[in-house]
Amino acid sequence: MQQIVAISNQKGGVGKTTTTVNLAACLAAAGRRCLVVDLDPQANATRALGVDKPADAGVLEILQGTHAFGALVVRTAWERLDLLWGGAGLAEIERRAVPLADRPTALATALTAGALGYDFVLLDCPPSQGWLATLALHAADSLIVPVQCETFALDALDHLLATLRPLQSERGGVPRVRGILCTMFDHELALTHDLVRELRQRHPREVFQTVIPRDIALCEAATLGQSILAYDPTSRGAVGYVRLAKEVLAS
Amino acid sequence: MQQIVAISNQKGGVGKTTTTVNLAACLAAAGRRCLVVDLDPQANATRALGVDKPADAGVLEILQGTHAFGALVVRTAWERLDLLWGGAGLAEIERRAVPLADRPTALATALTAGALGYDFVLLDCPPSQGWLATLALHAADSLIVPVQCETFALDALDHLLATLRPLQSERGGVPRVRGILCTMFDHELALTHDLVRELRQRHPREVFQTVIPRDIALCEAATLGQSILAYDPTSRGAVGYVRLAKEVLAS
Ligand SMILES: Nc1ncnc2c1ncn2[C@@H]1O[C@H](COP(=O)(O)OP(=O)(O)OP(=O)(O)O)[C@@H](O)[C@H]1O
Ligand SMILES: Nc1ncnc2c1ncn2[C@@H]1O[C@H](COP(=O)(O)OP(=O)(O)OP(=O)(O)O)[C@@H](O)[C@H]1O
Ligand SMILES: [Mg+2]
Ligand SMILES: [Mg+2]
Repeated sequence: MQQIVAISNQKGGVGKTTTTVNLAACLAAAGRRCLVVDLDPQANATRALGVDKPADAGVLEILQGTHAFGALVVRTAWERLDLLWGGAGLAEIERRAVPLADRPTALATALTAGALGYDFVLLDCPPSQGWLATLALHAADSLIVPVQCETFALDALDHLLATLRPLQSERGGVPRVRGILCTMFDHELALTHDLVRELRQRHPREVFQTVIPRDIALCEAATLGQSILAYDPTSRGAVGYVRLAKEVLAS
Repeated sequence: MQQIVAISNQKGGVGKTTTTVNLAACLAAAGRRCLVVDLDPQANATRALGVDKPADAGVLEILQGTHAFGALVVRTAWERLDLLWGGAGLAEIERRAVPLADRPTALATALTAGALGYDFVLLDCPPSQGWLATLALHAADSLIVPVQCETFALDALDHLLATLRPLQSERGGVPRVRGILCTMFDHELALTHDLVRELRQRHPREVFQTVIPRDIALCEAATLGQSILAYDPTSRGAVGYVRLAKEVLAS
């Protein structure tokens, strides 16, 4: 049963890309066929998976109907882990605000046709609520929301959940929030402990048991274009994402 | 001579809001009249300045012509530090991708008329290159680019500078990059030291001498809706932003 999961939070720098890439790597290592779809014009997930110069065409061209899905998906260096990037044109389109998302289900349609055979499709979302995020929310069955437990975290989460509700009514309860993930957890900070506690009180069913600790290995791995499993499988970051993958597989 | 400075970087979570709010506070403390314009639909700068429930109308209504600039600017709790927020409607507009920025100079025009009397107008930009960022780039004389020296930092910067060049040609060299600011500097991380060094080599004239250290006091201050000067003027974060203000005033 294929699962299309959007890794989503309009707040910037909370670990969406780090979570997409490393959760995908851990699911692939556990035997699941994974496709990462990089919906961010900044293409951080593409770089973090070591894909250096993809062809110019990507999701954008698939949505515009000029290229076929299968022609643009690339294998990464790891088994069962493939990537489809947004396309070089995405950044320019975002600037001109020409959304081509008068068809918000365009990505959903493309995935239905093109992404057969994957157990998991993970959508790395940009930090905004614009048209790219809308495409993701119309394509996903569920959401994982990374939350960095520092300032503004709870506001951003409330805002996301408020945005989600009308869409869920329209789409019959979909996408459901599969889980809220505490990321970059710094155990030395009192503020962080307070926020995690508050988060678990407000959303007892959604907050993952797994918490991803702050771990420089996660930055280093991405800089080298490797998943954390490839870079340092004994690091605290790797342990965290392996645990998350287990929790996701069990849910 | 009024200065309109956009605090801008399409990468998320690099310290744009923290820099806007605290640089404004330090400039105000140094006797300059400052206006913070919060262009992010998530209104983090508004919250970080302790402005709890502004009237629904904001920048959006000024651009739509339904409200006057002067009617919507609010005083903060600190002398010479005022705020104009984006407006409650901004988040919804971003979702519907109805940019109303077929007039990219709309904000520039509004500021020319409405922001007389301020020495500094600081524009807190959202983490995207969509229409809100475009409005900011057409309104600003200069840019401060906060850069968190971790993964993807240099890519994001190159991308921003590449975007800027055609606009600078069109606008006669404006906005110029007034400075690149290393934020959330964690002296324990080798990766960070390498990136800062690389940054200074690539952009010797633009990188500020001041580096803002990682300091939990900056998060705590924002959570309480206070500038770092009000919350903890002896903190390393406060010392950093005071130094930055001096560098900005001298440049
Ligand atoms: N657990 C962690 N420990 C240390 N650093 C981390 C961790 N998770 C992410 N990072 C680093 O923090 C920065 C932001 O993470 P990331 O790019 O994954 O966030 P994002 O939400 O995708 O950002 P954006 O909103 O710009 O897309 C990156 O430099 C990343 O390497
Ligand atoms: N020097 C610092 N030390 C510690 N924490 C910091 C520092 N600067 C910013 N932060 C914290 O890091 C997080 C991101 O900072 P901030 O919101 O200013 O970034 P941003 O670029 O405005 O994010 P966005 O792209 O979402 O607008 C916030 O929780 C903030 O309190
Ligand atoms: Mg990302
Ligand atoms: Mg911000």
